[in-house]
Amino acid sequence: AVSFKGLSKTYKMDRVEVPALKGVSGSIAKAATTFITGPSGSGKSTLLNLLGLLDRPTDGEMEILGEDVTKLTDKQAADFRAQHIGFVFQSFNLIPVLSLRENVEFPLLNRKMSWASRKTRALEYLEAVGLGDFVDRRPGEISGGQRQRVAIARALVSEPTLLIADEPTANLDTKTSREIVALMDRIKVELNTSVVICTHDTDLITPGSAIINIVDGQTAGEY
Amino acid sequence: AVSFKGLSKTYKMDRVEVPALKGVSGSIAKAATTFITGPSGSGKSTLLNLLGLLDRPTDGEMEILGEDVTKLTDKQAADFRAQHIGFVFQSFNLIPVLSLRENVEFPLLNRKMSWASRKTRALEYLEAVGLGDFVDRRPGEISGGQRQRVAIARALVSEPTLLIADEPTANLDTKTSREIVALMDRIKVELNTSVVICTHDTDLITPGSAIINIVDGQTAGEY
Ligand SMILES: Nc1ncnc2c1ncn2[C@@H]1O[C@H](COP(=O)(O)OP(=O)(O)OP(=O)(O)O)[C@@H](O)[C@H]1O
Ligand SMILES: Nc1ncnc2c1ncn2[C@@H]1O[C@H](COP(=O)(O)OP(=O)(O)OP(=O)(O)O)[C@@H](O)[C@H]1O
Ligand SMILES: [Mg+2]
Ligand SMILES: [Mg+2]
Repeated sequence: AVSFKGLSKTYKMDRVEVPALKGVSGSIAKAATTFITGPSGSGKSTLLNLLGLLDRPTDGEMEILGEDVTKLTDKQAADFRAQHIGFVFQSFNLIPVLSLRENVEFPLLNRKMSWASRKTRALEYLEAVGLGDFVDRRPGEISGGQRQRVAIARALVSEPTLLIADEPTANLDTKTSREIVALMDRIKVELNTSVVICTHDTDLITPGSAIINIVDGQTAGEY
Repeated sequence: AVSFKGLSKTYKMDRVEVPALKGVSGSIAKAATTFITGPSGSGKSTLLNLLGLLDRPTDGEMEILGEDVTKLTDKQAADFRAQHIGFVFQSFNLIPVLSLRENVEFPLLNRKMSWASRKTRALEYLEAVGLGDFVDRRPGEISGGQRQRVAIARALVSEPTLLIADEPTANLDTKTSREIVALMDRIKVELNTSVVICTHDTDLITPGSAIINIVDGQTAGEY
């Protein structure tokens, strides 16, 4: 579903340049789950932001779902992302003034759907992550792990072709973490979604899965 | 160091009341590490906020370092907290416009210390969490796990008598997580600090430690 070659990202700051990603190559298989692992600060979120078209590489090529994305304009990239990609952010990025239901409906606003069907689908996904009783609360009125699950529901609600999850279970207990990974697995099987999960919890990695290990901005063999 | 009896917290919202904590009793031993565990949404952060004097209970009694804290005014509670307590927030709460060093110096601003010694100590603790090279960056210019470590350094810098850490390793890889817990252990031994760590990662729990398990707002036996 995704292939990338020589992908680099250097953050340019006032006085110094930070080479966060130094020429990584790899691929994400269609309708399969790929795990991204590596130490804190190694470049995982940077890679995920490039795969999710949230940022542009400094160098390198990337093809997503057959499209050469390095050639897209900002507007085309934004449209492509809205169409095909669901992203769970490491810091959730929920909108504080909207209810959980409104937060999860958000990605559906630019789709040809009735108001009623958007609401139904948002409730369905909040239910799927165990938050059916909290739909009218705001992000500030729930727990850390509950906020994490709202971010997950929001990424799934548009039933994306490519799901990118940056440490989606960091704030969850073991039982809930397994339920979340099982949910993403079901989505993969039922909707042919390609799933990318970045995690520090090696117990979550299903045996036989593809693993991309990032150390100091480069791909490295597995531990 | 801390003992509490019948501690309750009900969040009052427009139309509904949420009994997040329903009469919990227990204690935190001096110069020892106590772990707080339990499922997502069970009431752990709520309990930690009460122990850290960040919030008031709806009912119950609590004594911290010999002081009956339920009798304190808001101003007295804030002073007590600044004097004795260090808190690592589940969502970090860093100040985006300040550098990492300024963020970590912040708790020292109301202390009788020279500008130079505050700076030295902030750098010392940033070094201790592996961020010595990043001191002039801002929170938005580092990784998620690096932000988590800044929050930890900031909680330790005032060398508190009571350290409360709400899921301090959620965004850290295994190796870095162990270094952080070892650092908190050293602080406990060298400074007689009483340490409370809330975590979903049961591998971090040192054998023989005290564990308070919270399920659905009440203390429950260990798994
Ligand atoms: N400000 C609030 N208003 C209303 N309800 C709240 C508020 N904050 C938390 N809650 C609710 O209180 C319960 C306990 O929340 P708490 O944050 O203590 O859970 P937790 O054990 O820390 O969970 P997690 O492991 O997900 O961080 C949850 O059901 C949550 O939805
Ligand atoms: N906006 C930025 N400006 C400058 N440097 C940055 C910026 N964002 C990240 N970095 C740096 O780039 C490197 C990689 O960051 P990244 O967020 O990709 O790490 P990560 O692997 O996701 O880490 P973690 O596991 O802690 O989340 C880090 O050293 C970080 O400090
Ligand atoms: Mg990251
Ligand atoms: Mg919590």
